[in-house]
Amino acid sequence: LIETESVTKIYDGRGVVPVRALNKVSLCFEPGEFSAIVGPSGSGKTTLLNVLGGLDMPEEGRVVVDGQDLGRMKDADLVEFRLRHIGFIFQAYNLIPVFTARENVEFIMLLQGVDKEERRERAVQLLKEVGLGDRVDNRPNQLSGGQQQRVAVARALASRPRFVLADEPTANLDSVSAEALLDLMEQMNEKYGMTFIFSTHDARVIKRARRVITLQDGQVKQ
Amino acid sequence: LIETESVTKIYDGRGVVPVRALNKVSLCFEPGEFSAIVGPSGSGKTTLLNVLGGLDMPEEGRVVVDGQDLGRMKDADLVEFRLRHIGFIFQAYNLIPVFTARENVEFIMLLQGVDKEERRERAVQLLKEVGLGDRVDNRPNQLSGGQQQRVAVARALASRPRFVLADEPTANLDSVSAEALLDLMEQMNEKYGMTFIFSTHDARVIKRARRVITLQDGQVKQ
Ligand SMILES: Nc1ncnc2c1ncn2[C@@H]1O[C@H](COP(=O)(O)OP(=O)(O)OP(=O)(O)O)[C@@H](O)[C@H]1O
Ligand SMILES: Nc1ncnc2c1ncn2[C@@H]1O[C@H](COP(=O)(O)OP(=O)(O)OP(=O)(O)O)[C@@H](O)[C@H]1O
Ligand SMILES: [Mg+2]
Ligand SMILES: [Mg+2]
Repeated sequence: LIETESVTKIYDGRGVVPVRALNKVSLCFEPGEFSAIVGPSGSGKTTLLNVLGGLDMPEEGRVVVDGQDLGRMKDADLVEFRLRHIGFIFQAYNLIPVFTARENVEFIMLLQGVDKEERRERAVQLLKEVGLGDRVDNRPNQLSGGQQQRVAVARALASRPRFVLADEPTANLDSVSAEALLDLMEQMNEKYGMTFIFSTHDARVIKRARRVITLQDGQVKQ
Repeated sequence: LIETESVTKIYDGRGVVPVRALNKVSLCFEPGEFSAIVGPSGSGKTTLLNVLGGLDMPEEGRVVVDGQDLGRMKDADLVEFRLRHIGFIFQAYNLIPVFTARENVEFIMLLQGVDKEERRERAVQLLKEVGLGDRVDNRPNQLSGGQQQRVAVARALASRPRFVLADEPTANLDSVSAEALLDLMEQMNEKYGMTFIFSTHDARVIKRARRVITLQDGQVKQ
């Protein structure tokens, strides 16, 4: 279960007008959901995902994941919790430039203590599934935009987290690649019960989502 | 006139299999075109745009822009030529992190020697047109993904180049923002005769293109 209880997030920079990125957002997600958060550019989708994943703390309200209030956890426990339970696909990918595609995908499993053979097999398997089986030894700057995006997807899925927070995972993909990715995610949702929460503008993703949540100016539109 | 004559681009990294990103590509674009290059992720779209804009040199063949063979120009002349004539919207935006949105948009005009008042007016005007009129003093890390993308678009258009090479300019935009951007580009195409060459997966862009060129595995599919 993931819940946000009346969450408000305000960005207050020096010399610029404060931005209310989320305004009293209350949502709950059940185990095994396959849901899309949609809304205009700037409406708060990335901020919502960041708050759900404990990457950002709200100014008001709280976020509860599996009974744990993320705002009350010690830093070290929050890091451990994210490592064990949450897979994140970033809008800008955030790949490690000095690692190859395979090393990027293995990295989280390494931190989780997964054994070496198992890590390598899973990484190569997932990279094959996203169509990059022949590019595993390339670094990010040797890959196209959409290829980098697929490495970011493989990395989040390889650690088999309980919750996947996917920020625009298909933005740079052609339809064939996007549909293949969605097939893979649906399979993992069914086979492992992984909960998928997408932030997206992509009609192809929205079409597959079992539930669609609309954000506008930081608020949920019912 | 922009032409590629039997252009081949090969990436030859250490320890990895060479990749033929473009294979004998011959294309020509007339002044005032509004054309889209489409194709699967990894098919060579970004590479083609980089070669058209003189950001990357082919291993075989040549690129001729307005009668100038880009491969035979001295570095300093090529830099000047790009500054004067080519506007580039990068797939990963490449905004300057320490500059505000307005400063990012003004930067190219500054290099071109446009006067201070004129630069500021054009920058603010263009940022308004892409829906960021109230965010001109924010830096990129204070903006959403789609907002950063729109700053990158405004920057390329503000200098009113003769050719705009736009690499997936709508990937992170909702439909309202994407359509508004396409309206703006169509207006500049008609009003100033600017040539637009898009690399895209986006059906909304393809729908508006007057010509569509398909790439697959680095080759043009006729
Ligand atoms: N520096 C490099 N070293 C090795 N291969 C590269 C390099 N840069 C690009 N490539 C490869 O060249 C091919 C074409 O890349 P390009 O970026 O042009 O594709 P694209 O059509 O823009 O893809 P996308 O839609 O994913 O952005 C890809 O297979 C890519 O991995
Ligand atoms: N560090 C920050 N400082 C100020 N404002 C910020 C900051 N980070 C985000 N914002 C603002 O918060 C609002 C919501 O941002 P968010 O990234 O969640 O939008 P989004 O829905 O993901 O947009 P997109 O579809 O363009 O990715 C935007 O107006 C954005 O500019
Ligand atoms: Mg976002
Ligand atoms: Mg590309």
